[in-house]
Amino acid sequence: LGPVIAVANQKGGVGKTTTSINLAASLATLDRRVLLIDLDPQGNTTTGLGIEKHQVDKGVYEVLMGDCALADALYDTPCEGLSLIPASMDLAGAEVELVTAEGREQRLSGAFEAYDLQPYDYVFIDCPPALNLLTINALAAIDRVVITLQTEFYAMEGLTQLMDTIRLIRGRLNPELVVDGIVLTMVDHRNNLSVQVEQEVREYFGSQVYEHVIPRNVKLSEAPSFGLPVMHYDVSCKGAQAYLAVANEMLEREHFH
Amino acid sequence: LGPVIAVANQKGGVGKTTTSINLAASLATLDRRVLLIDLDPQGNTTTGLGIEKHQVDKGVYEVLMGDCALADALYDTPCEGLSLIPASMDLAGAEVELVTAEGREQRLSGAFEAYDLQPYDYVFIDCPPALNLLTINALAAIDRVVITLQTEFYAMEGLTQLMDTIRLIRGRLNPELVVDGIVLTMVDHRNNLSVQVEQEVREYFGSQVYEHVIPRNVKLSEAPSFGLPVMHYDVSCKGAQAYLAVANEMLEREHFH
Ligand SMILES: Nc1ncnc2c1ncn2[C@@H]1O[C@H](COP(=O)(O)OP(=O)(O)OP(=O)(O)O)[C@@H](O)[C@H]1O
Ligand SMILES: Nc1ncnc2c1ncn2[C@@H]1O[C@H](COP(=O)(O)OP(=O)(O)OP(=O)(O)O)[C@@H](O)[C@H]1O
Ligand SMILES: [Mg+2]
Ligand SMILES: [Mg+2]
Repeated sequence: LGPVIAVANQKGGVGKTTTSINLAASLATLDRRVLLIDLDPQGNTTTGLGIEKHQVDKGVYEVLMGDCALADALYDTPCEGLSLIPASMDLAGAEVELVTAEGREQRLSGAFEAYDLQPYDYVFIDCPPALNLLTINALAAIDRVVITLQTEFYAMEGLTQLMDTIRLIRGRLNPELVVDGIVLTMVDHRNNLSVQVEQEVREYFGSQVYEHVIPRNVKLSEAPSFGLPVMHYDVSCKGAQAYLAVANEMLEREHFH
Repeated sequence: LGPVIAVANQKGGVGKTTTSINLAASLATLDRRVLLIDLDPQGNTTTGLGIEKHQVDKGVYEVLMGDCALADALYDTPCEGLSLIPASMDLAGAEVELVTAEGREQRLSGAFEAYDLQPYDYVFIDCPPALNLLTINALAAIDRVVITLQTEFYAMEGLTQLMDTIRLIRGRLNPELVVDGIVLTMVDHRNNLSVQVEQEVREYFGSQVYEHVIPRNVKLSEAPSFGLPVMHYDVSCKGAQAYLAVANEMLEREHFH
């Protein structure tokens, strides 16, 4: 089984869903077999791939509650080589239900152990904008975490809290957990603040920051309204090219790790 | 006591904090006495007004846990007429602690009853990006809710879930709760998707949508790095003018309700 990777950051609106869909789809375009899991009750990854949340009867909620195995919750997507475990409407209640559940932080890792994820070269998990039990379930179950960082002042602020939480989970639940890297999103080189934040992040985090960045590109926000990853909507646009470059960089970085 | 207003939307990064700070500060500039409460563990409202989260010893967490009264958690801000009840680092643990607490959904409304909010014409609450117990505490304690909506595809998706939750809280916890209005944020009239989303929202929600919109304006994202509301950073910029216009519209709308 290839690496299991969460895309996380408790700051809202920083490109977690856009990165989950388009990085997963880029790797599928590069002939990898990829599984994507929507762990956010908003269900944007599910809708962004053209699946109607209300019509999902077996999704990640049922997996977390032990009502079905991962294998029973697989959906096809418009992208060849990419399968999805969607969010259903019930996921909105999962957080409160998990607090008093047995092994509440390791329900997802338990589901992974019970299921042979063998067919996949990569598994991605889109996380909600919170350091809550859903995100902790993801951090406890994965090998690597990709942090999406919008080049804005508020986005920098939450980074320390996120890194502290990752260290905490590594110590208590998942000793293998490493930071895969930081992907800068919605970068606009005409905007001084964006340039300044990028410089500070690169100075502070060095080679943990992906060289390729994701520029602000309207095609990225149009594609989900058609239920398509961006390379199936407009492969020549800057957004699609950027995610393909980040996917290739991820493959190269693995080579040297 | 004037109206208590929450700024809410579980979708992340849609301008809740930016609207909480700048709408509250605009009303203070218009000679109202305003209290702002930071109910988001990220503490962006606290930082955006120049207060260091780590140095807060009595904030909204202590109020929710009954360790201190609202009056003990008041901080001054750079804006005359605007006081803040900040988020402290402990707020990150509040969600899990509240689940098993007595009267977990009405801790904030209880604190309001115990404290004479008399000195304030307006109270604003900045909510986290989730329909969790912190947001439910806000919805149970307020008179009105302002929904900030980014003109993007994903932002539309969460609106039904939010309206359903508001209806649920009105039925169970707070019969007075009304939607004050929808404020459109980060609007860019050169971008077709933004124009299209605005049109759809106005068709669907009619007069519930504020006439004045908040345009995308880099000064709005620069101001918090100086700990200032935008009208104290650059009063002539489009962002400052837009929030003053929305504040004035809020005053007019009250007149007719
Ligand atoms: N590079 C980009 N260029 C332009 N728009 C983008 C880009 N990346 C994301 N967006 C848009 O910005 C908004 C926020 O992105 P997205 O929803 O992926 O963030 P998120 O971190 O998953 O948000 P949440 O915290 O709510 O889960 C969306 O409307 C998305 O379409
Ligand atoms: N009108 C605007 N023009 C330009 N930038 C904006 C505007 N409004 C907000 N921003 C920036 O966009 C980002 C998201 O805004 P903000 O943090 O206020 O959203 P939020 O809904 O409070 O996010 P969260 O869900 O994480 O609490 C911030 O970096 C902010 O500075
Ligand atoms: Mg998302
Ligand atoms: Mg906020």
